[in-house]
Amino acid sequence: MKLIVAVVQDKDSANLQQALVAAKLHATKLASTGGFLRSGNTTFLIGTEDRRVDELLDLIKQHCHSRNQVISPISSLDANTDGYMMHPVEVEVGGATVFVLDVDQFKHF
Amino acid sequence: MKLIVAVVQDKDSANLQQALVAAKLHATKLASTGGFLRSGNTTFLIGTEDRRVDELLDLIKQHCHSRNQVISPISSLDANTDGYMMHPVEVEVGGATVFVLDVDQFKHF
Amino acid sequence: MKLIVAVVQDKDSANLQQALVAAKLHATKLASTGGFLRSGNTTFLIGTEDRRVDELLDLIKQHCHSRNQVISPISSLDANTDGYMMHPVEVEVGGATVFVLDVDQFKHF
Ligand SMILES: Nc1ncnc2c1ncn2[C@@H]1O[C@@H]2COP(=O)(O)O[C@H]3[C@@H](O)[C@H](n4cnc5c(N)ncnc54)O[C@@H]3COP(=O)(O)O[C@H]2[C@H]1O
Ligand SMILES: Nc1ncnc2c1ncn2[C@@H]1O[C@@H]2COP(=O)(O)O[C@H]3[C@@H](O)[C@H](n4cnc5c(N)ncnc54)O[C@@H]3COP(=O)(O)O[C@H]2[C@H]1O
Ligand SMILES: Nc1ncnc2c1ncn2[C@@H]1O[C@@H]2COP(=O)(O)O[C@H]3[C@@H](O)[C@H](n4cnc5c(N)ncnc54)O[C@@H]3COP(=O)(O)O[C@H]2[C@H]1O
Repeated sequence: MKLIVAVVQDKDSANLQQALVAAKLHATKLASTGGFLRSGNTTFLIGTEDRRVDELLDLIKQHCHSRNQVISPISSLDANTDGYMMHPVEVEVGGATVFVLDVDQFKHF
Repeated sequence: MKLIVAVVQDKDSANLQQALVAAKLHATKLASTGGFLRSGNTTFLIGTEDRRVDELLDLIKQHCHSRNQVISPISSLDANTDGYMMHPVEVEVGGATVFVLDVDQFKHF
Repeated sequence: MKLIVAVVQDKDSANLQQALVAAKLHATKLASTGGFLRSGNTTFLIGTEDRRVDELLDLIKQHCHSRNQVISPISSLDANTDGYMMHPVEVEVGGATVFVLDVDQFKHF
């Protein structure tokens, strides 16, 4: 059993959720926020047997897309990035950031 | 030290929380959503010493109950389940889905 | 690769976030609730290479401070604590509660 923690963009969250349901991969969703852009994103918790981890990673890759996001100057960022941030900057936000964790015990009551 | 991730129904969350406090088991609560029914539920994060894991699992089992939930036809589900979903369907939602994770280091500042 | 789960007080969350950005430590934030005081706090998920874990722990320690919080009598707590809770009680809330988890696989799509 592994627990997959996947941070994805809100725009892909509904598609991913539907694909998980269709594949009978059980999941829980948490509303989250990006540390850098501070905009909303979605964190999925997905527990699955070891033998389905690759299938799940493929599914995430297929349904979650990277996008460029333009960020306007953010005055609250660290002072030493001022020069860099004076003009709107384009940042590439990946489709998914995924951590696969070992599960010591799994229980379903 | 283990970190327990437990997804429980909102209806049981207050009872479980009270039981954890009484047992001096420290915990953090996150609002979450079920991948399938898309309704709100609660995800507890509970760090505890290895020797209290069984006690904690018993406590969760005792305070979290499975319930049947009727779901009305959901048109947004995968097209190929249409015939199955045309009528209201009863789904059994378990009391708790629990992952026990190993903790490499624990710090309390 | 390790995944750090850090529960911190809301008051320190913005400072910690800024420090993480400046140190180019990538993170995701979740709104959470304390099991005992039931007030809001913040749970950070921070994936980082093994060699930066100590730097990250120092950074969390530096930016997250313990505070005393006065709690008024809470009638909903377990009946047998009544005598103890009749008068306002001061509780020390730590700066951060931190779990370092091993990561089996990391993917960025
Ligand atoms: N200090 C910095 N300086 C310059 N650019 C920076 C930066 N920190 C992040 N970025 C860029 O901004 C994008 C959005 O980051 P954010 O933290 O809002 O949103 C992140 C965060 O919520 C999560 N995430 C990424 N890596 C993570 C990690 N190691 N641990 C926890 N969460 C992570 O995934 C979202 C997308 O990340 P992704 O890497 O694809 O895309 C990132 C990255 O390209
Ligand atoms: N392996 C896992 N990883 C992460 N989180 C997990 C998980 N297994 C369960 N959960 C979480 O626990 C809730 C209850 O799951 P349970 O399996 O008891 O009860 C489930 C199950 O009986 C049923 N169900 C879930 N997925 C299904 C599917 N693809 N097809 C048919 N029934 C499904 O619907 C109930 C509610 O599911 P929902 O997703 O709304 O809510 C789930 C989800 O939030
Ligand atoms: N092992 C663990 N697993 C998961 N999350 C954990 C954890 N230990 C701490 N946390 C999280 O960190 C917050 C601060 O905990 P701390 O132990 O510093 O500060 C705690 C502690 O000093 C005290 N406390 C907690 N439970 C208690 C109990 N049963 N009896 C007496 N005091 C308690 O109240 C403060 C606030 O607790 P609260 O639960 O509201 O908020 C907690 C909780 O959200």
